[in-house]
Parts: sequence; structure tokens; C-alpha cells
Amino acid sequence: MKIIAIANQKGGVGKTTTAVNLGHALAEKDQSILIVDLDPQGNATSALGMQELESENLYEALLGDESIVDKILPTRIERLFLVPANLDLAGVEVEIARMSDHLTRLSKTLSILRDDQTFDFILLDCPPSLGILMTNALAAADELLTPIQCEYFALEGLVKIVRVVEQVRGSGANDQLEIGGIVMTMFDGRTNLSGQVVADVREHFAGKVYRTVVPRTVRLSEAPSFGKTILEYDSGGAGAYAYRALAREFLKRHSSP
Amino acid sequence: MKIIAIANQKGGVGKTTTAVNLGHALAEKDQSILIVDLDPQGNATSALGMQELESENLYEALLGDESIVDKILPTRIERLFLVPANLDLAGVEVEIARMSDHLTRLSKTLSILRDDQTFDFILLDCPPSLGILMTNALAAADELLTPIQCEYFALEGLVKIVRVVEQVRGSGANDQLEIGGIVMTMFDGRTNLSGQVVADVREHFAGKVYRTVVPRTVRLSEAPSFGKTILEYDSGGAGAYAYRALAREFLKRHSSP
Ligand SMILES: Nc1ncnc2c1ncn2[C@@H]1O[C@H](COP(=O)(O)OP(=O)(O)OP(=O)(O)O)[C@@H](O)[C@H]1O
Ligand SMILES: Nc1ncnc2c1ncn2[C@@H]1O[C@H](COP(=O)(O)OP(=O)(O)OP(=O)(O)O)[C@@H](O)[C@H]1O
Ligand SMILES: [Mg+2]
Ligand SMILES: [Mg+2]
Repeated sequence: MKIIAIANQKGGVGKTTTAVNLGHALAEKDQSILIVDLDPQGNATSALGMQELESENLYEALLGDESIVDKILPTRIERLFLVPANLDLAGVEVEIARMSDHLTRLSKTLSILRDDQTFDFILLDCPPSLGILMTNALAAADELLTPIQCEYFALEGLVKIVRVVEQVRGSGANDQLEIGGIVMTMFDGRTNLSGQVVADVREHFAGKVYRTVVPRTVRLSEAPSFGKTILEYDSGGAGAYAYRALAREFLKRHSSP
Repeated sequence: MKIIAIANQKGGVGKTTTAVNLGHALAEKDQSILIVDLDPQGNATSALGMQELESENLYEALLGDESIVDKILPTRIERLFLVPANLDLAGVEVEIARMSDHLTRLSKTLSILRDDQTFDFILLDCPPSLGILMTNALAAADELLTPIQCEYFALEGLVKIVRVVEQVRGSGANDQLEIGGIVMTMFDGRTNLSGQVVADVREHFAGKVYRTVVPRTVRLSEAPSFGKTILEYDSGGAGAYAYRALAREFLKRHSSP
């Protein structure tokens, strides 16, 4: 069982889109997947059409008053499960900040799932921030999967996330943490910028960058408004093809020797 | 003098692009403008080509150890000034959380500027979050300017920001706060979704929505990599035209009777 934080503090780079669609593509390949929505916006929750159920969230489980096991909901998709989120989750940051173990609350909350091996992978959909929910995700994760848009600010953001990972490692909260993989998203063939950003990222991060590049497609931007993953909404299109290819590459990197 | 928070907790919707380009367009129209970069990513700082100067940031001023006046830097653009940001700013959230006045630190920091009327408008470029830096911006602002992408998640985000504004008003931190204006960004004529989102937003928020719609253009996504505003990088293009039109509308709404 591996815990993967899908994180990039830069906003709108495709974190939720990757969590939901990679999650579905892995479930399609017989993996048992839990997506934990750590963003008070609850986008992963609504992308799976489950916003009515957002009454459940991590708040009490993070404070230790309830078990995370009671917050896990099945989705329409076989082998894909979700811990939903809603706006109340935003209030937990101030509460956690005052606790002595404010960096490792999530790690403790998730530890029960490490022991019972129900899931092959737990995907943490992180909010766009450098706040407490994000640092908790980094402290709990085995590795980071970082989506990055093929645009300028995203490139700058990558340098910053490397620094944040070093800070989390240095703090002792998680000395195993590393950037496991980088996924290029929203590639737009019409602009030179996309090609330049991909070349730059491959030069600096070489083997960490997945070969699969997710194109910018209208279908991917439409799918969430129907509460469907791209594999449900447009199974034969370029978006679904890219996320299935990403799932294959992901499993190759994580298959136990 | 008015303090405008450019805020939307949804990531990647064009907050920084709007802060920088509206700021430049207003300065071009003889307004004296201060942009305060409240995002530890420091995107407004790098969009203005000032990342080398990011050693200055709000950290000490927010804790009351220094005055914000010492953090204000001139930009290349006449009448446009900046308080830069860098990664250290992320650490201030935990510090502020422990203070009794954790909601109004920024408001106190900015109060010196309210008294001396150097600036016509102060634009706060907010991080994509519901954390402490964001709530501080909402408590300090006279009104909110909310950029929203013409995509599904952005629409959902608008409902949430209305709730956050009500919470800030209810907390007593700022009972004047209101959503002043909504700007539609990254409009892409190729998709039906863009048109639907614009129609939906206009139906729910009527007079608050600016008539100007900012189109998705390659030039706008390229400009930050040169550290230039769109008015410098592609002054005759659709992006610069849209932000100049937005500045005209903005001034009409804010001209004193
Ligand atoms: N490859 C793609 N092609 C077209 N649109 C996309 C693609 N990936 C994501 N989108 C759209 O772009 C927007 C941003 O994506 P998403 O919400 O997944 O990013 P995020 O990083 O999770 O954002 P946040 O920082 O707010 O959490 C969404 O409206 C989404 O539907
Ligand atoms: N109208 C537009 N056309 C094309 N690209 C745009 C447009 N507006 C913004 N962008 C690009 O989209 C990305 C997101 O924009 P921006 O960084 O301004 O959003 P933001 O809301 O400030 O993000 P964050 O939530 O991370 O602070 C950037 O790479 C930017 O260059
Ligand atoms: Mg997201
Ligand atoms: Mg920004």
C-alpha cells in the first residue's frame, strides 16, 4: 500500500483532474483506490458527483475524535472509494495549528489504513496552498505526484515545491518523502510555451517526468460539470487515452520487484 | 483610497493575471496603485519581473515588527508599486494563528496607508486558499473583486466564496465587506461550456458581473515568462484590450459621485 500526495501549491494545474482520472484508470486495472479530498473546495467530491454526500469530511478524524474508516464512501466506480470534503474542513487548520503534533495529524489519521491493506493506493488530492493541510499531506505521503501545467508560473512553482519537500524532510516529519513523479498537464500544441516548458522540465527533472503528457481538451474541462470522470464522459477521447496511459506508466514504476 | 481583495479560493482562475494587468491599466489612467502580493508563491512579484527583490516581504510587517511602508517597491511602470512576496510568507500563517487578533493583522498593517492617501487603490493578490492569509485579506478589504474562469469548478467556487464573505461579515472582522465585482476570465469561444458559465453567472449575480470578458489568449499565458504585463508584452492584442476595457469599467464603478 502506498500513499501518494497529488500536490502542487500552484492553483489550477490539474491536481483534482489527475486524482480523479488516474484514480479511475487505476481502478479499471484492478487496483483498489481511495481518494482523500483534502481541499475544502471539495472539487474531487463534486467531480465524482458526490457533493450531496459532503456532510462527511475529515474534520473530526483529523482531530482524533472519529476514525477515518467511518468517512470512506464507495463511488459509482468499482474499486474506487472517496473520503469527501466540504468548506468546514477549512476551519480545521486553525485548530491543528495549536496542537503540538500539528504536522503529523493526517499521518496518524491514515495509519489505521496502512495496517489493514484494504487499498493498493491512497491518493491525497491537495489544496493549492502551503498551509497546514498541505504540509500534513506531505508528512503522511510516501511520495509526491506533482501535476504541472505547461505554463510559466507552473515552472516557477516546481522549484518552490522542491524547497517545501526539503523543509518537510528536514523537519523530521517525514524523512522518506520524495518527488516520485511529475505529470505535464494541459499541453496546448498551439503555443510555443507548452513545448518549451516540457523541454525545460525534462531537462531539470529527467527520469521523474512521466512520458505521458495530458493534452488540454474541451472534454476534460466539461466532465466535472456532469460529475463524471473522463473515462465515463468521453471514454474514446484524447483525455481518457492519456490518463489510461498514465495509469500504465504509474503501475510500471510501482510494481513490486 | 480603496482596498480591493482580488480573491477566489479556486486555483488558477486568473487572480494574479488580473491584479497585475488591471493594476497596470489603472496606472496608465493616472491612478496611483499598490499591489500587495499575499501569495507565498510570489507570482505577482515574478509577473512584474521583480523576483530578485523578493527578499522583502510582509512577514515582519504582519507581526508588527516593521512598517509596511518599508516594504513598498517601485516597479518599471509609473504609478505602479509592489509589496513583494516569497516562500517565507507561508510560515506566517502558523505564527498569526496563535495571536488573539489573528483575523485583523493585515488590516492593522495596512491602516497606516489608509491615513496618508498615497494610493488611489490597493490591490491584494490573494493565494488560492481558505487559510489565514486569505481571511486576513477579506477582513482588510473594502470590497472583493473575484475573477472566475469560464469552467465548471469555478462556478461552484463562487457559491463558496459568497459563504466565506458571509462568515467574515458575521465574525465582526469586517462588516462592510461585499463582493464588489466578478470578472469572467479565460473565455474560450471554442467550447459551449464558456458560454454557459457566463450566462449562469450573469443570471445569479447580475449587476456585479463586469461586462468585460477576458478571452483566453496565448499572449496572456506567455507574458509572465518575460516578467512583463500584457500591456508591455502585447499592447495591441486582445488581452491588453480587455484589461484596458476592464480598467475603464472599474473606474466608472468607483468614481466618487
Ligand atoms: N487537460 C485538461 N484539459 C482541459 N481542461 C482541464 C485539463 N485539466 C484540468 N482542466 C480544467 O482546468 C481547471 C483546473 O483543473 P483542476 O481543478 O483539476 O486543477 P487543480 O490543480 O486541482 O486546481 P486547485 O488548485 O483549485 O485545486 C478545471 O476547470 C478543469 O476542469
Ligand atoms: N486570459 C488568459 N488567457 C490565457 N492564459 C491565462 C489567462 N489568464 C491567466 N492565464 C494563465 O493561466 C494560469 C493561471 O493564471 P493566474 O496564475 O493568474 O491564476 P491565479 O488565480 O492567480 O492562480 P493561483 O490560484 O495559483 O494564485 C497562468 O499560467 C496564467 O499565465
Ligand atoms: Mg483541486
Ligand atoms: Mg495567483
